[in-house]
Amino acid sequence: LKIAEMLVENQDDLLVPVNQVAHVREDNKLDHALLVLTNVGFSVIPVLDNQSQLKGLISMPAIIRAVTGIKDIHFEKLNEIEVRDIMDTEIASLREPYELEDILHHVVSNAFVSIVNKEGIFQGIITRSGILKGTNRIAHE
Amino acid sequence: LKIAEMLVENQDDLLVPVNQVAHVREDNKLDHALLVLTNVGFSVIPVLDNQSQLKGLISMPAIIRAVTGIKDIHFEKLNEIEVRDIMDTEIASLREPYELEDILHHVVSNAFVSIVNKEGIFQGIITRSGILKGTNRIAHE
Ligand SMILES: Nc1ncnc2c1ncn2[C@@H]1O[C@@H]2COP(=O)(O)O[C@H]3[C@@H](O)[C@H](n4cnc5c(N)ncnc54)O[C@@H]3COP(=O)(O)O[C@H]2[C@H]1O
Ligand SMILES: Nc1ncnc2c1ncn2[C@@H]1O[C@@H]2COP(=O)(O)O[C@H]3[C@@H](O)[C@H](n4cnc5c(N)ncnc54)O[C@@H]3COP(=O)(O)O[C@H]2[C@H]1O
Repeated sequence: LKIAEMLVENQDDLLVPVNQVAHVREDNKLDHALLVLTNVGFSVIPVLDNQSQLKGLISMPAIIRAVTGIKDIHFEKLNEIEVRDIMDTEIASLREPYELEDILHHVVSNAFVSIVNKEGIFQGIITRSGILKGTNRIAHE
Repeated sequence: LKIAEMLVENQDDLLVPVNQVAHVREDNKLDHALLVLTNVGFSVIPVLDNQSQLKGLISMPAIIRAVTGIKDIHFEKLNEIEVRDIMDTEIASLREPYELEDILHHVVSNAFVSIVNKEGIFQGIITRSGILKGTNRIAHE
């Protein structure tokens, strides 16, 4: 896909590596996950297991919904439920080696794409910002 | 900016009109805002005043931070604080008539751009999805 490759420069810089990606563990409780999301400010972050495999995605609306009853939000239940019970398991992800074309396809409907290696170990994410920064530089020439 | 105009087809379809945009009023209390955000699932939404002027942006992390103390989250305080007290007033917005070039500039660092008319009345938003859908169609030809 020549246009795509022309549009996005510096493909090596695209990956936000795992050590820069905010994430939680699937066995964390929701109060911990809520605190992480509140502190980092990202709306959706990956969920990993204890072997660094990608298991799901967690967001604040999902957490609040999990403790919302008919009349009230039951915040005291946050330390009773684990992330794995409510995480979204439908993840936009690609296994290495990936094509830029697949990234572009995913970011049309997903704010970021998760990257795993051949063994399924989480490597990092590629974000819409990363793609748009590369594209905008070309568009301004 | 010829490349930009070539890249994004159907510019008339880009605007998500005001009646399709989830928003809250600046005099709403935080418990109402939290409920709206939980129900619609969007991470950040516009805040309007009673004359439909754009006043700010509200997100869940901002709401949770506003009631988080040293040791605990004080959820009971949600009905004591108004949206206007904590909303983000730094808004990526454009006044009509706007150039596509300005939209492209904004979406590099903002997930959406808010559009207001000459009188400052909120008209709707343009999202990264909208831009990327138009771009991807071209890139696949
Ligand atoms: N702390 C910050 N500093 C500067 N700009 C910020 C920011 N937090 C958010 N933004 C801006 O808001 C966009 C949407 O962020 P959101 O958290 O909803 O959605 C994010 C989040 O769900 C995820 N993400 C990005 N970076 C992450 C990281 N380091 N760790 C975990 N998740 C990340 O990827 C999505 C898309 O990110 P993208 O950069 O394309 O788009 C970001 C970026 O343009
Ligand atoms: N209900 C849903 N159905 C389908 N896809 C969904 C969805 N909710 C979120 N997404 C996907 O996740 C992206 C990030 O959504 P977020 O709510 O963080 O960030 C959103 C949200 O802050 C705002 N936004 C979008 N549509 C909105 C609306 N109708 N009302 C209020 N805010 C909206 O613009 C940002 C960027 O939106 P964008 O569409 O580019 O990107 C969306 C879209 O690709």
